[in-house]
Amino acid sequence: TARILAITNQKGGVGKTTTTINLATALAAFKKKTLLVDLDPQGNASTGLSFHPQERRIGTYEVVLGDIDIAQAVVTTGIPDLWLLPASPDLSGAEIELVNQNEREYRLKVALETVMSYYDYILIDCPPALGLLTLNALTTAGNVLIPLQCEYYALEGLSQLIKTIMRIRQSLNSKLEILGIVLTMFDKRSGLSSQVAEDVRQTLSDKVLQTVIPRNVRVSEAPSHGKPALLYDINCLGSQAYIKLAAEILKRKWST
Amino acid sequence: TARILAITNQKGGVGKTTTTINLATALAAFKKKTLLVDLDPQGNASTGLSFHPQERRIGTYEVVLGDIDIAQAVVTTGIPDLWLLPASPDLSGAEIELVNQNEREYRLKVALETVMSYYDYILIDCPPALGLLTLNALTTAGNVLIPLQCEYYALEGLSQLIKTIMRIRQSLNSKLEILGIVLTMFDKRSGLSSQVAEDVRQTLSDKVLQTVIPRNVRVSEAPSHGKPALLYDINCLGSQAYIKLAAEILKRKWST
Ligand SMILES: Nc1ncnc2c1ncn2[C@@H]1O[C@H](COP(=O)(O)OP(=O)(O)OP(=O)(O)O)[C@@H](O)[C@H]1O
Ligand SMILES: Nc1ncnc2c1ncn2[C@@H]1O[C@H](COP(=O)(O)OP(=O)(O)OP(=O)(O)O)[C@@H](O)[C@H]1O
Ligand SMILES: [Mg+2]
Ligand SMILES: [Mg+2]
Repeated sequence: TARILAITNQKGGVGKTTTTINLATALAAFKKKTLLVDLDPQGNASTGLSFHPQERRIGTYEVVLGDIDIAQAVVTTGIPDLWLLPASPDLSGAEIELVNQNEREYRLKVALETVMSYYDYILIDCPPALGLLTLNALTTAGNVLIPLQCEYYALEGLSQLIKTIMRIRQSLNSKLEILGIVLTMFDKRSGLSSQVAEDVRQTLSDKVLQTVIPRNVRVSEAPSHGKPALLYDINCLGSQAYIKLAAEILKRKWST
Repeated sequence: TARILAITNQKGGVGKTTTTINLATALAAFKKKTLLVDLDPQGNASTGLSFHPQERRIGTYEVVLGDIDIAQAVVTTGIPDLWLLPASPDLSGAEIELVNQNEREYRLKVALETVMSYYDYILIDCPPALGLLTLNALTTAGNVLIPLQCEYYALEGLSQLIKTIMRIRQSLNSKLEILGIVLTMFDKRSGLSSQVAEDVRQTLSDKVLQTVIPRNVRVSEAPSHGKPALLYDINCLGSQAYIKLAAEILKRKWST
């Protein structure tokens, strides 16, 4: 049955979407059947794979809040072994609409149950908040990957995030574990980057993955071509780092 | 009476907090009495001014959802003419709690009414979402400043944001206007930055402010010292740009 990974951090702009798209593409390249779930109303993961959310009619919203079967909403991406559950425009109203729903924290989990056996990996891209959409991802997933930009505010938010994950493990999902923290947009010329990286490794030691994703302009150019960095420029430092990240993640101990 | 400015963009990590802190400090330097309201549960604006949200007992949450008078929650910052309404830990639950409240969109507006006459400018730092907290900021403010990182995903989200602002102007706040869009973390060596800047100026022409904020490592170092960039290093390119931004904003036509 599928290993489900929530990629989350309430700090904005730390590389959640970029990590979700490129890690999913790398896992597919390793011949793992992978589903990417776009749970962010911005729909950046969908856009990054050439599916513009404004053009979608059905997606994550209709599956989580409507009564569409997930199999009807999932699309192929043109990349072998990679499928996408795209964001649709109504997802931006979902946070408020979920509040008064029954089983509001488990809607995504229930929706995904029917396809669990079909995929090897399911990756969920989360919005920059600790609201009900992210909560749904954290009750569905067995594992969490935390992209961490090597900047001061990002470090500040980490303890709040870890506290939230522990609380969810105690109340809503006892098997939830942190698979790891991946340092993103690392700039070896910047003292701040090295300082933050050192602080995190000191406090969280082996939870911090060995693979570090460098700041690399080719990575930020890829979305404007609707492609993962791995397809836009496989040889750039960013793509090579995401391939290494996938290899490291495949070897790690997962909670299932 | 005070001019109220909401600084918002649902895209994460585009420089909302950095712009709010440094613009507020520059306005105070121009002898304008300025209040910074931290409406983001992450509390980065509070941290950037040396007020760690986890240590606060009362702040924006208690004013918007509790029954604390705003005058009791506002603190001095040590910077002449700059005051802060800090975030407090409970703000992370506010989005969900607001849903079932009366007048849920107007709670901040009502709270600020009692102090409007005391300040020249009130700047509101918003979370990276178009939820009820941001909605409160957009019903309270007469003007919106949109920080825009010169990257592809940030550009994608701009039309969704402008659509939301138009909708709020029609239904909840008829005087709401876009004061301007400020380009942030501009890297003149990057083709992507220049491309995005050109695209935005083409489509939104004079809504895009002349002042561009360059990517500048001193700006990202300042928060770890609990200071605005203007105090950490007044001579760096980032600080100079924020001073120019304040001068440009003071000259623009405001909706009151
Ligand atoms: N390794 C990298 N090198 C250069 N740019 C990067 C890298 N990773 C991400 N970016 C760029 O940084 C910006 C933020 O990344 P991204 O949108 O993936 O973060 P996010 O955490 O998903 O943001 P949000 O909080 O809005 O969901 C994007 O414009 C992206 O293209
Ligand atoms: N001009 C700049 N040059 C270099 N770094 C910057 C600049 N402006 C902001 N930063 C850094 O970029 C990161 C994102 O900025 P900031 O936190 O202000 O964005 P935000 O939009 O408030 O994020 P969020 O969506 O999480 O609220 C921070 O680490 C900040 O220090
Ligand atoms: Mg994202
Ligand atoms: Mg912020």
